[in-house]
Amino acid sequence: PTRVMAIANQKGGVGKTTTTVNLGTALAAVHRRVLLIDLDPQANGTTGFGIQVEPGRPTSYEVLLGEASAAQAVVPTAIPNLSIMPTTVNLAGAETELVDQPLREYRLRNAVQPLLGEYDYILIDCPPALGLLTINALVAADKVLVPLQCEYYALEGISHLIRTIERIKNNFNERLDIQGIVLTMYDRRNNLSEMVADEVYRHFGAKVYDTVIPRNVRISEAPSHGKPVLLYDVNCAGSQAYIHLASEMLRRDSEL
Amino acid sequence: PTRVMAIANQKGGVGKTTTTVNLGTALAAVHRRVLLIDLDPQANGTTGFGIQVEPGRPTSYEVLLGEASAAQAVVPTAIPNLSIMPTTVNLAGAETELVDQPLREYRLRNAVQPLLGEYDYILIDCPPALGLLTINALVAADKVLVPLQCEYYALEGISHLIRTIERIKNNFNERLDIQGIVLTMYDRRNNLSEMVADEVYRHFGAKVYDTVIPRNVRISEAPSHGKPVLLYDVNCAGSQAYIHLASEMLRRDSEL
Ligand SMILES: Nc1ncnc2c1ncn2[C@@H]1O[C@H](COP(=O)(O)OP(=O)(O)OP(=O)(O)O)[C@@H](O)[C@H]1O
Ligand SMILES: Nc1ncnc2c1ncn2[C@@H]1O[C@H](COP(=O)(O)OP(=O)(O)OP(=O)(O)O)[C@@H](O)[C@H]1O
Ligand SMILES: [Mg+2]
Ligand SMILES: [Mg+2]
Repeated sequence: PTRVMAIANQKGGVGKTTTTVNLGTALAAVHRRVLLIDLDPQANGTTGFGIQVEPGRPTSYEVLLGEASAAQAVVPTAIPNLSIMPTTVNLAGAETELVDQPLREYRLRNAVQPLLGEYDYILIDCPPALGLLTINALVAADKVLVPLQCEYYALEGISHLIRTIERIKNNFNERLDIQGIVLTMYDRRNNLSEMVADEVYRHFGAKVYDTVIPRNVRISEAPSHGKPVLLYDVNCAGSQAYIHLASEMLRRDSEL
Repeated sequence: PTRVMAIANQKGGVGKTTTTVNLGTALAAVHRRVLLIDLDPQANGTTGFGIQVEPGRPTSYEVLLGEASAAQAVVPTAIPNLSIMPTTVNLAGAETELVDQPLREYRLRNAVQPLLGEYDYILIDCPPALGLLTINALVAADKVLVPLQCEYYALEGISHLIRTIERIKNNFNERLDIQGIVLTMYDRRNNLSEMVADEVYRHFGAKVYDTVIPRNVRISEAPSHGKPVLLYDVNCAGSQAYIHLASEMLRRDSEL
C-alpha cells in the first residue's frame, strides 16, 4: 500500500524541505517509487531539484483549487523512481481562496486518492505554519514525520504540534499518527544538541529515529546546485545520514 | 519620534526572533526606550526573556482582537528600558478570527498609536509567513529590518518578500521602506556564506548592514536560560555583533 507522509513542523528552518528532498531521493535510490508534493509557497522543495515550473503548467496550487488533477501536476525529476508535484509562490493565495469552501481540509487527500497504488511513498513538504496548507497535508497523510532541529526554540514548539496532530486525528483523519521524530542539524561540538536530544528521547522514546542528521555544510550547498545532497556528494556525512534514515524507515515500516 | 520596525522574513529559522530579542536588548543597553512586540504564535520572543504569560493576562492576541489596549498587554522585562508585549499560542487563532473583520490589516497600527512617544524603538517579531499577522506588522511599521540567513534557500525567498513589502506600501502604508538587511549565521569556514553575502551586496548595496552576525553557539544556548545572549555571555562573538548592529542602526537612523 502507498504510505503517505507529511513532513511537518511549524518551527521554521528545522530541515523539513531538506528531509523531504533527501529522504525521498534515498528511498528512490533503493527502488521505491516516490512522489514528493511541495505544499510550501516558498517552493524550496521544487528548486531543490532545480525544477523551474513553466508558466501555465499546473502545480499543487491548481490541484488544491480543483483546477487540475494531481496526475496533471506531477512531473519527473532527474532521479529514477522519483517524481514531484511542484509549486510556485502562487500557492500562498490558496489559504484565503479556500477559507469558505466546502471540504477545504480534504482537498489534497481527495486529489491524491487516484494516485495511490502508483507510488510506494508520497512525502509532503509543509510550510512553517499550522494553517490550511499543513492541515491539508495532515488530512491527506497516514503518518507524520517530524524533523526536529537540536535547538531550544525548536524543542519548545513540539507540544503545540502534537496537540494539532491530535486535533486533526480526532476531527478529520483518524488514522493519522506520528511515525517518527528525526533529529536534525546535530552538532557534536556543542552541548545544546545533546541536551535537546536527551530531552526528546525522554519524551518520545522509541518514536525517535536512531539515525541523527548531523549539521553538514554539503547539505546546505547542494540546493544551490539544484540537486539533492545524495547527488551532489554521496560520500559526505549528510548523504550517509539520509541513506541510513531511509533504511531505518523501511525497517520500521516493515515491522508494522 | 518613535521608530516602529518589523523584523520580517517568511523564510523560517533565519534569526528573526534572535535579532528582535538581542537587538532590542542592545538598544536598551544604550538607554533607548524599547518595546518588543511578539507577533508570532510560537511565542519564542516571549520565552527568550523567560516570560510566562499568566492565565487571563492580555497578550498581542487580545490587542489584535480589540479586547485589550496595547498598554494593558505590555509588561516589563528584567532589562531596564526594555518592555515586551508577549504572546501565547492562542495568537494562531487571530488570522481566522479577523478574516472578515473591517480594517483587519490596521489592528496593530491602531492599537500601537497611543504608545508612540513612550518608546524610542518598537520592534515587532514576525512569524515565518506573509499572512495577516506579518501584514499587521508591516502596516504598523515605518521600516522593515530583514534578517537574512547566509544560505541558498533563504536567498531565494527575498524577492517575494520585497514584492510583498511593495504591495503593502502601495495599498496600506505608504511610508513603509526596507531599513536594512542583516546577514545572520555567517560561517567564515564555508564558501556558501561568502557566496550568499556577495550576492546580497550586489543586489542591495548600501541597504546591507556592515555588521554581520556570525554563527555562534552561545546565541542558541541563551534562550534555554530565558535570557538574551547579551545577558548570558556579553563577551561572546554573538553579543558583540548585536552590540555593533545596534550602534550601526543608531548611526544610520541619525543620518536620515
Ligand atoms: N543537516 C543540515 N546541515 C546543514 N545545513 C542544513 C541541514 N539541514 C538543513 N540545512 C540548511 O538549513 C536551512 C534550513 O533547512 P530547510 O530549509 O530544509 O528547513 P525547513 O524546515 O524546510 O525551513 P522552512 O521552515 O523555511 O520551510 C537550509 O538552508 C538548509 O540548506
Ligand atoms: N547567529 C546565530 N548563531 C547560532 N545560532 C543562531 C543564530 N541566530 C539564531 N540562531 C538559532 O537558530 C535558530 C533559529 O533562529 P530564530 O528562531 O531566531 O529564527 P526565526 O527566523 O525567528 O525562526 P522562525 O521562522 O521559526 O520564527 C534558533 O534556535 C536560534 O537560537
Ligand atoms: Mg521548507
Ligand atoms: Mg521566530
